[in-house]
Amino acid sequence: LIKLEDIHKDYMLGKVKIQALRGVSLQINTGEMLCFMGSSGCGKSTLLNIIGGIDGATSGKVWYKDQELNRLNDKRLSRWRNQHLGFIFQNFNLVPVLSAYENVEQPLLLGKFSRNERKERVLAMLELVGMSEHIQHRPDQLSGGQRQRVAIARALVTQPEMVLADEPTASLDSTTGQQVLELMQKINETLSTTFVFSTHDYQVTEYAKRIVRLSDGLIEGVA
Amino acid sequence: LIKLEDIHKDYMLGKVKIQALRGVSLQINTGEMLCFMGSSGCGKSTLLNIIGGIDGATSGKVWYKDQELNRLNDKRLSRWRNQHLGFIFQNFNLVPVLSAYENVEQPLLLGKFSRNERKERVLAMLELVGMSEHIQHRPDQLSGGQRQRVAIARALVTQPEMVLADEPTASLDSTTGQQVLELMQKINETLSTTFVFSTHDYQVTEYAKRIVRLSDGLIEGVA
Ligand SMILES: Nc1ncnc2c1ncn2[C@@H]1O[C@H](COP(=O)(O)OP(=O)(O)OP(=O)(O)O)[C@@H](O)[C@H]1O
Ligand SMILES: Nc1ncnc2c1ncn2[C@@H]1O[C@H](COP(=O)(O)OP(=O)(O)OP(=O)(O)O)[C@@H](O)[C@H]1O
Ligand SMILES: [Mg+2]
Ligand SMILES: [Mg+2]
Repeated sequence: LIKLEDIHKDYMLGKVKIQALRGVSLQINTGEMLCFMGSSGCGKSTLLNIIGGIDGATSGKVWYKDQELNRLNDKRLSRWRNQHLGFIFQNFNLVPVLSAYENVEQPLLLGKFSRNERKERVLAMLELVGMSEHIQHRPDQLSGGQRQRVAIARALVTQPEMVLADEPTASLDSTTGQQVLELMQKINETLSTTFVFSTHDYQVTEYAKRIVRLSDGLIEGVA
Repeated sequence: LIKLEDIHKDYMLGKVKIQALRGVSLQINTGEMLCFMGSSGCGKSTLLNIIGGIDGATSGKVWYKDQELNRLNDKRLSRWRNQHLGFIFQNFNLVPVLSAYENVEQPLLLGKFSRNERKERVLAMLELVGMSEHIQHRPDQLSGGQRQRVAIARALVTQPEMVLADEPTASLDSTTGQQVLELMQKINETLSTTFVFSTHDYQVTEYAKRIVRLSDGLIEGVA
């Protein structure tokens, strides 16, 4: 589904160059549940952003099926993301002025869903992440873990082909975390959705069987 | 050091009343390392904000030594916080336009430190949390765990009497998390600093021996 060839990502900070990724090659197959692990600052979020076309690589190629992502212009890239991808950001990235309901509905507004279909999907997904009692809350009226669950619901509501989840359980207690992982596993089994996680939480590795360890911008080993 | 008497905290959401805390009484002694645990949405952050005078309770009293916090006006409350408290927020709350160095220096600017003293303390604290190579970075140029470590350094740099840490290891891998907890334990042993954590991470409970479980805005039991 996804193939990365020798990906490098540099950030310039004044005159200093930060090499966030220093040559990552990887293949991800349809229906896999895979997770990246590694210390804080090793490049997990950077790698997820490049797989999802949110950030461009400094060098190297990103293939989605037989399409090279780097060749798409911004407009086609964001349409590709809306049609194929669900993204759960490390800091959730919810729209502050919209309610939980409106935040989850947002990606559906770009697709071809009727108002009733949207309502059905949004309410069902908020129920599945345990947030039915908070649909009118805005992000600043929610706890950290509640915001994270709204971000998860938003990524899953379009039933995307692939979900990129950056530390999806970081703000959740282990029971709520397990509830969310069970939901993702079920979606993976019924819809063959591909999941790529980044995590520090060992509970995630009970669901994402393939672990890719990153260290200082390089893949350490594949378990 | 801190005494809470029958604390209630309600949030109004339109016509709906959310009871975040429903009668919490608690005493915290000088030099303790204590942590709140409980599911997402049970009231941990709300309780920490009330202990730290960041939020007011709807009813009930908060005592710091023999001073009732609710009686202080905003100006005296924020001066009390700057002189006695270090706060690590769940979403870090770093100032986006300032570098890591400037963010950590901020609380010292309100105190009586010379420029050299400030520089010494800021660099020492950033070194202790493993962030010496990122002092010029702004928050949007840092990884999630790197931002969290800058927030931790900022809370400790004034050597406060009490540190309130809301999920301080949520974005850290276990090695980096342990490094930070070791640092806090050392500060607790050398300076008798009181630490109050909220966490979902069992590693924290190896350091914060007293666990107070919250459930739906009430204390469940004291371990
Ligand atoms: N500003 C607000 N307005 C309305 N409701 C709020 C507000 N802040 C918090 N709440 C509600 O109060 C309850 C407790 O929130 P709190 O942030 O204290 O939970 P928490 O235990 O810290 O959860 P988490 O582990 O997810 O961070 C939640 O149900 C939340 O929706
Ligand atoms: N916009 C940026 N500008 C400069 N440097 C950056 C930028 N974004 C990330 N970096 C640097 O690139 C490196 C990798 O960052 P990344 O966010 O991918 O790490 P991570 O593995 O996700 O860490 P964490 O577990 O803390 O979230 C870090 O050292 C970080 O400082
Ligand atoms: Mg990250
Ligand atoms: Mg919280």
